[in-house]
Amino acid sequence: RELAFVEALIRPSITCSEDDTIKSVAERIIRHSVNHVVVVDNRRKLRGIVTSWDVTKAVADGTKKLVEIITRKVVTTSPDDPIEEAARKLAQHNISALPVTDKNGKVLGIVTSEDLTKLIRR
Amino acid sequence: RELAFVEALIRPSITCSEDDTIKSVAERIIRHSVNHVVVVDNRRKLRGIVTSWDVTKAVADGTKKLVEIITRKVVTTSPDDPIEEAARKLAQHNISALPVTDKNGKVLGIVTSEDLTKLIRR
Ligand SMILES: C[S@@+](CC[C@H](N)C(=O)[O-])C[C@H]1O[C@@H](n2cnc3c(N)ncnc32)[C@H](O)[C@@H]1O
Ligand SMILES: C[S@@+](CC[C@H](N)C(=O)[O-])C[C@H]1O[C@@H](n2cnc3c(N)ncnc32)[C@H](O)[C@@H]1O
Repeated sequence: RELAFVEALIRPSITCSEDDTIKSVAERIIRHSVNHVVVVDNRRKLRGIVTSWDVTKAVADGTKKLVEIITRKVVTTSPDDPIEEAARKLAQHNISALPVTDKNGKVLGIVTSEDLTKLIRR
Repeated sequence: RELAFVEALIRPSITCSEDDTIKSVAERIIRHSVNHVVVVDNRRKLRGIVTSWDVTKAVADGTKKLVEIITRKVVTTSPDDPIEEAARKLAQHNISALPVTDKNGKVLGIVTSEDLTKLIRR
């Protein structure tokens, strides 16, 4: 496998804002058939991430507000990261997606463990 | 990478039964920090799969009963499947985990796209 970079795998990220509801984020997860929603401000700056796992935690705990389930310390990657580095970050933090950001913290897209799995070919 | 088989990657699967509640399955997903729960009968035969995505769908739709969100037609793999074959199945069906079953349909464990991503090393 010649060395590939995250840039080759970036897909558009489904986003939401902090003042959305848990139900509206859940609807977006289902409508787009994804597991990860990146929380951004009105200038598309990264504010956090919320996933189907977090929505499930809200069901387990009876949490009602989106801001209570948003993960704030987000592990990210950049377009010029080698694929192996993105895979290492996912494994190290036991997570399944990395928002791709530019040097100013703007969200460019996302890369998931499902996207990386597609590289495993005969 | 020499050819590896699913057997090398199997991890124990979190399971539930059909008469569990959505809330109790959500609690199990959070307690074990996983996204997939395999539905089995009392002899550990495969009955379906429920994921954090399905719990999120229940939130989106207002569904109250576990049996309404269980996926019945489950894509599975076997211990002697080559890793590339498991990766192909995940990509083909847009899913992120495969229950591993024996020839009698007994659940031996599970393999996820997160486990496969760990194979992508420098
Ligand atoms: C620790 S993982 C455990 C379950 C499973 N490994 C998964 O990725 O869904 C679940 C948590 O990871 C968080 N998470 C997902 N992607 C993340 C990222 N790139 N950076 C930080 N946290 C992230 C989610 O918000 C959620 O609270
Ligand atoms: C089609 S995927 C779409 C979202 C994302 N790709 C994921 O895997 O979570 C979500 C659905 O796949 C189902 N699913 C997960 N693993 C499965 C498997 N091995 N066989 C059949 N369906 C599965 C879940 O029950 C859920 O209804």
